[in-house]
Amino acid sequence: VVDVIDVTKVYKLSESVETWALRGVSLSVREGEYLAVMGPSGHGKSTLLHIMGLLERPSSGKVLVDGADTSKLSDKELANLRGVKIGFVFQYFNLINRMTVLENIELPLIPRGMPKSERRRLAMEALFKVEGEDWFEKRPNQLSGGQQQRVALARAIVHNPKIIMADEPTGSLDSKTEAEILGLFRKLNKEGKTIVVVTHNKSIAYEAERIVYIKDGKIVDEERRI
Amino acid sequence: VVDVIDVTKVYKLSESVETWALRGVSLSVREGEYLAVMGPSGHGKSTLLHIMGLLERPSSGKVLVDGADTSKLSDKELANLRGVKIGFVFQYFNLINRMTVLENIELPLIPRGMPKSERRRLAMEALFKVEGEDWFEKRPNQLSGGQQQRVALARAIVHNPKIIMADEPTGSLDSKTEAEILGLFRKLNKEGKTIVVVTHNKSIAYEAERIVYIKDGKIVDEERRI
Ligand SMILES: Nc1ncnc2c1ncn2[C@@H]1O[C@H](COP(=O)(O)OP(=O)(O)OP(=O)(O)O)[C@@H](O)[C@H]1O
Ligand SMILES: Nc1ncnc2c1ncn2[C@@H]1O[C@H](COP(=O)(O)OP(=O)(O)OP(=O)(O)O)[C@@H](O)[C@H]1O
Ligand SMILES: [Mg+2]
Ligand SMILES: [Mg+2]
Repeated sequence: VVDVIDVTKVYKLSESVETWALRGVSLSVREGEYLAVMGPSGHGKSTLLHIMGLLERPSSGKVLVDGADTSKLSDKELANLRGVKIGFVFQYFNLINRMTVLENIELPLIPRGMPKSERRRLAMEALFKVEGEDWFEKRPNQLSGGQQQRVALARAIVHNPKIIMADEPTGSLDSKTEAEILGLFRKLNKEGKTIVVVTHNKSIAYEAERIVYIKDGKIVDEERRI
Repeated sequence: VVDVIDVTKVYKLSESVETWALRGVSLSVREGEYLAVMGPSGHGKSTLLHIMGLLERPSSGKVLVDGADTSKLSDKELANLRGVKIGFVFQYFNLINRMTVLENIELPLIPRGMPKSERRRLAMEALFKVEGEDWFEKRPNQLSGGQQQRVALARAIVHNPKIIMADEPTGSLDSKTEAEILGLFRKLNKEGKTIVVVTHNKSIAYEAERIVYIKDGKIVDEERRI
């Protein structure tokens, strides 16, 4: 469902200084697969997930979604494609403090032109799935770290995307809450959703059917659960 | 060195809605102690650390630093006391994106009125301690999550505070980098620094000589390493 073909990503910091975040990565994610991406801090996991999630473009190489070459799409077309097919949980949530929790979760539904009441209903449903219904009128900065993380996950699933990409989705959670969120991912995967999770945590990685290891911007190893 | 006496913290969300983050917490931290605070997501750990770190005032109860009652201090005096005695690592770092990494780390030294060259030298020294010297001219948003976390730790130790308080300091780090940071905390503790760490991670908690468990805004259990 997503094919990454020989992708590099270079950040130019000044005339003479560059950071190579990805140095030639190829990876194919099948529909309905549950994939984990692991690797040391600073080695390119978030960058790879942002490129697979169509949030950033590669410096070279291609990204195909359902076989279609995304390099040919305009920024607007890319945003549309992403808005329909992908749900993204950022490493630091990216919630908007001037909106309520419910309004944050409704955001992915806005381009769909549905009535406000329907949007609110679907957003509430997503919030229930992460057990956050009590917070619907709060602002994100009135929540704890782990509570914000769960709101970010609700926002990533509200529009029922085929693919869910999550960057360290349980980093701020205690083990009981983490187990509940992993249960939610397992349920979504059983419903046929494709799940890609970046994690430092082996116990989360072992939920996946395949683990890819990144080092210095390259895939260095792969492990499949039998 | 820090005494928390029957502290509560209530957040008033509207006329009729309140959240009790802390419901009567008493805790004494001895000088040079290494204390861990654990507990489920949303149960008051960050709130307790912010109150102990003099970043927020309790709704009731007292906080004593070296025996002095902080409720009698003005906001300015509280900020001075905090700036001298405490180094704080926030759960989401609180780095300033419009300044370089080095300028971020220099911040706690500004009130000291030392020459710029001395500030830069001490900031570079702190950055070396977290192995981030290559990033000194970067902006925080040009770093990975775990790299930002290490910069936040460098900023918390640059002014050589007696007490270091860290909220989930290794949540974004892989196990090797996490072990390096825990080694740094151990070294600081051996030098006589008082360390208070909030964590969800048992292996980090077991670095400490005492673990305090928080549930629903109260201390429910305590464990001492023999
Ligand atoms: N916007 C940016 N500008 C410049 N360099 C960047 C930018 N974003 C990331 N980098 C660099 O690219 C490299 C990879 O970063 P990335 O965020 O992908 O790592 P990561 O594996 O997610 O790390 P972590 O586990 O700490 O979150 C890092 O060295 C980082 O400093
Ligand atoms: N500024 C605020 N305004 C209103 N409520 C708040 C505010 N900050 C925290 N809270 C509430 O107080 C409670 C405790 O929050 P706190 O951040 O201390 O939890 P925590 O134990 O650190 O959680 P986590 O492990 O998820 O970081 C939560 O229910 C949260 O919603
Ligand atoms: Mg990352
Ligand atoms: Mg917290």
